[in-house]
Amino acid sequence: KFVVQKNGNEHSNIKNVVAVVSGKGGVGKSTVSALLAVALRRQGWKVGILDADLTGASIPYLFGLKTAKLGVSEKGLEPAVSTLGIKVVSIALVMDNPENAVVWRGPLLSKAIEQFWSDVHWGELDYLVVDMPPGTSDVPLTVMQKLPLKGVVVVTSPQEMARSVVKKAVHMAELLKVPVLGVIENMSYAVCPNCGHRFAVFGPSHLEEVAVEFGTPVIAQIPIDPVLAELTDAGRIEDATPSMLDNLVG
Amino acid sequence: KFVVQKNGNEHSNIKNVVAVVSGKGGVGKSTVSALLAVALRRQGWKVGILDADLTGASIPYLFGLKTAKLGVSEKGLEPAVSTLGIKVVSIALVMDNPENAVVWRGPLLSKAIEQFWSDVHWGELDYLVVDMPPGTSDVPLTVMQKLPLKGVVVVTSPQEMARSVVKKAVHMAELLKVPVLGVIENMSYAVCPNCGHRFAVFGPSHLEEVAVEFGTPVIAQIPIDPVLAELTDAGRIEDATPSMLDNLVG
Ligand SMILES: Nc1ncnc2c1ncn2[C@@H]1O[C@H](COP(=O)(O)OP(=O)(O)O)[C@@H](O)[C@H]1O
Ligand SMILES: Nc1ncnc2c1ncn2[C@@H]1O[C@H](COP(=O)(O)OP(=O)(O)O)[C@@H](O)[C@H]1O
Ligand SMILES: [Zn+2]
Repeated sequence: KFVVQKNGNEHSNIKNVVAVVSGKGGVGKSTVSALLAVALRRQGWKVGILDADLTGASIPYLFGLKTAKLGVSEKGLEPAVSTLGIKVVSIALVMDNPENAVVWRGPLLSKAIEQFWSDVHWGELDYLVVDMPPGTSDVPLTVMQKLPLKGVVVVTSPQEMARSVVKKAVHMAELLKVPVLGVIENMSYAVCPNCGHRFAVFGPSHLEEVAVEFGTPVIAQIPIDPVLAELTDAGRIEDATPSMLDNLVG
Repeated sequence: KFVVQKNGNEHSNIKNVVAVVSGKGGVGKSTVSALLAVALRRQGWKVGILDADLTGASIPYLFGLKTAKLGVSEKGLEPAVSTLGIKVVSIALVMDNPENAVVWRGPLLSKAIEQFWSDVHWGELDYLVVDMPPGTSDVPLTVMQKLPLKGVVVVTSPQEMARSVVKKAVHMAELLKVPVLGVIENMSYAVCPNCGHRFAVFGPSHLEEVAVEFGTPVIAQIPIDPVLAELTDAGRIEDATPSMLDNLVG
């Protein structure tokens, strides 16, 4: 049941596979996955991002790659490559009509991800960030079973019950026998452009208590940021400023 | 195909049925449905709210009615009644295990709503607000077909493409031969608690252009409000302040 395709494409060597999960859609998981990849790349690591999230097909768009296709070489499927050199593979890039994607059930998606794992020529990568389908149901779980994960990052929002999201993510990670590397709380606070005051827009966050209860460190708390929203809308995530990337990686 | 149960419960007389829809979950549609009901009630109208949204079972909770059940009398099913006298009926109130609700498909949900329409003793109501399942797919459409609607209210968020949401809602309303009464943009801006500055947290809203293009008035723009978030978390929506309810009703 837990068959992990440890040997990926034979021309590839991927050191760390990190899965990014969330409790539900709309908390910014894809945006945060992309920011993680950009932050790692800016530190000089070789980075890839695998988009397994069929809602919104946003990863290629975020990197300005919406018309890109996967190439083919004698070494396998060739990823699209972003301006900064991040290798991007998305389920969306192989579909003629991404709108049909939403009818893909868990098994079909996991099979596709398994295929990507063994057929994509990623080459040498220090990190592969994997943007999972939203939620903590069987769908992301079966996708994660197909990959040799180093760990799981959980994206939460103060609008939801972080405790139940983290609890389920911890449970999923235990089933997969990997650690939860930490929690990133997105849209955690706003910063007034007039006076600089930081305030919690959705009321107080109880994330610290949750982090202590489950032993999951808080990696970062990202504010609601109109500039970040503009970058995502424009497909220019690689123009993320240092302050957007701070704390995301050690 | 469009069989509308115009005659509801024989002991009831409902003047205006208003459906509330959204493009996707998480934009605050249930919160806004509840605020609409409270705003109308505060004006003195007789108000009911019918919760057809299986995600989150939030309507009873918002009104502090999470342990309420529907009663039975010789006139039909008796709604739960809120502190302010709003009659509340929710699919969640008739389920033993609301978590099973998410497997209800469109036809099962529409049948249940049709049942509620004919069996619930609403009595005399000026307004019945109906909180629809999220999205603009067949699921909310088939539910709406079962009710004699006066009109549709669309809840949007600046985080999504309002134009495509409103376009689909207008199309749904045309199929149902009812008007789109207007659009409510939720989480439209934030107000700095320090200096009072209002700012668009998700970048500029293009709602005015959308409203003009489709002839759908902008009913209101509700800010991200930590006090509102606290009220919803505490199940005390009826403590909404006048500023939260302003503009929602004429
Ligand atoms: N910190 C943030 N500040 C402002 N907007 C954000 C932020 N994070 C995400 N968004 C916006 O919120 C929306 C949802 O983000 P997305 O990453 O697609 O969520 P998910 O993958 O969880 O469904 C997008 O329009 C994105 O631009
Ligand atoms: N204007 C607002 N300000 C702050 N929090 C809000 C606002 N509107 C909704 N929320 C919060 O956002 C979350 C989602 O709202 P909900 O009404 O359940 O959305 P939907 O019905 O669209 O799924 C809830 O936790 C709610 O308290
Ligand atoms: Zn300020």
